[in-house]
Amino acid sequence: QQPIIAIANQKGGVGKTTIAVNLAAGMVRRGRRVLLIDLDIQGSASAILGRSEGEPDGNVAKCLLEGRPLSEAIIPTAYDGLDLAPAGERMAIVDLHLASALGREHVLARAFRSVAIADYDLVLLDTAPYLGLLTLNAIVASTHLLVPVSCEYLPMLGLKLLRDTLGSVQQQIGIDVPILGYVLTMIDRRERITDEVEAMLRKTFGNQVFEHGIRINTHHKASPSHRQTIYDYEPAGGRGRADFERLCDEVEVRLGLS
Amino acid sequence: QQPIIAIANQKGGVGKTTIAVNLAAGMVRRGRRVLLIDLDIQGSASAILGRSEGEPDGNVAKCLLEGRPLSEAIIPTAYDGLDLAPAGERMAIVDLHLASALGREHVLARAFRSVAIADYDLVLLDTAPYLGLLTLNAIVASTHLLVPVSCEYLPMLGLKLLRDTLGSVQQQIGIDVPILGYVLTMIDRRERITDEVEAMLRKTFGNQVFEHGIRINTHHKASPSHRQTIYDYEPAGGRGRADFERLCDEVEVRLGLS
Ligand SMILES: Nc1ncnc2c1ncn2[C@@H]1O[C@H](COP(=O)(O)OP(=O)(O)OP(=O)(O)O)[C@@H](O)[C@H]1O
Ligand SMILES: Nc1ncnc2c1ncn2[C@@H]1O[C@H](COP(=O)(O)OP(=O)(O)OP(=O)(O)O)[C@@H](O)[C@H]1O
Ligand SMILES: [Mg+2]
Ligand SMILES: [Mg+2]
Repeated sequence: QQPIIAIANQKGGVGKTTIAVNLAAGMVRRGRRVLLIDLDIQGSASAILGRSEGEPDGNVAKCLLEGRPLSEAIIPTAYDGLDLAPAGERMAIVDLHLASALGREHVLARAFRSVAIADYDLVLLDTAPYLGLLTLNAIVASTHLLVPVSCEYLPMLGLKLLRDTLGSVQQQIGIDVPILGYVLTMIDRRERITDEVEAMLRKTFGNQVFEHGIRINTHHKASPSHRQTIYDYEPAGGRGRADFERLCDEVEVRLGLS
Repeated sequence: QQPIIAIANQKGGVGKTTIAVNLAAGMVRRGRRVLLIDLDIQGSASAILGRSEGEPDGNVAKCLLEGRPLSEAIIPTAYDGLDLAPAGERMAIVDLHLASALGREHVLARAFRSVAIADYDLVLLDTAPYLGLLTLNAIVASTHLLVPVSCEYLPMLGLKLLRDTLGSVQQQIGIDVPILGYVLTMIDRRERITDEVEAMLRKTFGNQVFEHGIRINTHHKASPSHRQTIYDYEPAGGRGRADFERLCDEVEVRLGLS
């Protein structure tokens, strides 16, 4: 089975979507076929990579609400080898809808068993900043978790809640999803809090913290408005591209991919 | 009735908690009695203003789950005149619990009718980055909405979803909560995207956009780790304090308070 990585942290604005989109682009540039599934009601990843006009016929919300195969939600993107399953506007009611489903934490995992995702080397799940049923479904359906943490105090605090939730998923549902690692984001060495947070993180989680992170970079703020990944927005040799090349390297090592 | 302001934007990390905590502190310094209610499962506001050791006996989750009066959740803070209703660890299950309540969008509004909040001049609600039932309850229970928007592209996109949700609340529940205004946050004039986002926002929402916003400021990243508001963390004359003084001025004008 291919790796299915859920990019999750219920703290808002830590860089989940930025990592999901650019990691996907980096892996595609290495010749891998990647599927990015947008499970956030905001549809940030869909806004960057999806079609600019109108809602696509198929989307994740429609498949989950109407029990349709996930393959109907998958569309190509401007990047060869990178496909997207966009969120869909009705995503806001999916959580409530899942609440009454049988085996409600496994709805997404069941949808994955269909042929839809077999063709991909890697599947990435972008999740909402909320540990509701849909994000729990993403955790249960994934093989690994990647946890972005921005170099600030409040995001650090949120990690306890995430770990407690993973503990309940293990105890009550019997699924133990390994953490691929914690990735530091918005690293700004001019600020003392960056070094403090990094030191705390490495002390608490040891080598579960990725060696390299993503530096603060205005290109990451601007590239989404051009519907581009960092690889298209920045010229060769840019800092953002370098950060994501290193991230791809380390993800490959941790997954045991060559 | 006193103003009840819900600080809401389902986009994560735009500065909701930072505004909730420091606006509360600024208003208390003007002699107003303020209650801050933490409705975010992350409990960021509770982490800054609440007791450092252990979970308080009463909290919002407990009151909503067990039907207890909200007054049991209210605790004093280190700031005279500022009380807090902390979130509570069981907040994560409140959304699912609300799903089966009668009049489920009005549970919080009903809890407010008890004597608990009558003693305050101003009530602030910090909400989660998610438009689930609890945040809908906050919107329905409030008299005004304050919407922080950080100067980036993806947060701008999220505004459409928020306005669509407010439209549904009006049509389906019959409650029309006025927007007190949109507040620009993390303003960094060195970045071109700041001017672009501000121009787009003012063009779209006109004078619903506050004249002054909150500038990017490392003190806002650090003050939460010291469990302090910006007024304690920064010396007199600091930029953060100046920004919140102007914000308090403009909130008072828009509420018609003298
Ligand atoms: N390294 C970076 N440097 C500067 N800005 C960044 C960086 N990474 C992300 N951003 C910007 O910060 C904002 C938050 O990032 P992003 O939307 O990826 O976070 P998120 O965790 O997906 O948010 P949400 O919790 O709302 O889903 C975005 O506007 C993004 O463009
Ligand atoms: N003006 C600012 N300058 C610099 N950093 C800021 C500013 N305002 C907030 N921050 C920092 O940015 C991060 C996000 O802010 P905050 O937690 O207040 O946002 P939020 O919208 O409440 O997030 P969530 O969606 O997770 O509830 C925090 O670490 C905070 O300390
Ligand atoms: Mg996101
Ligand atoms: Mg918050």
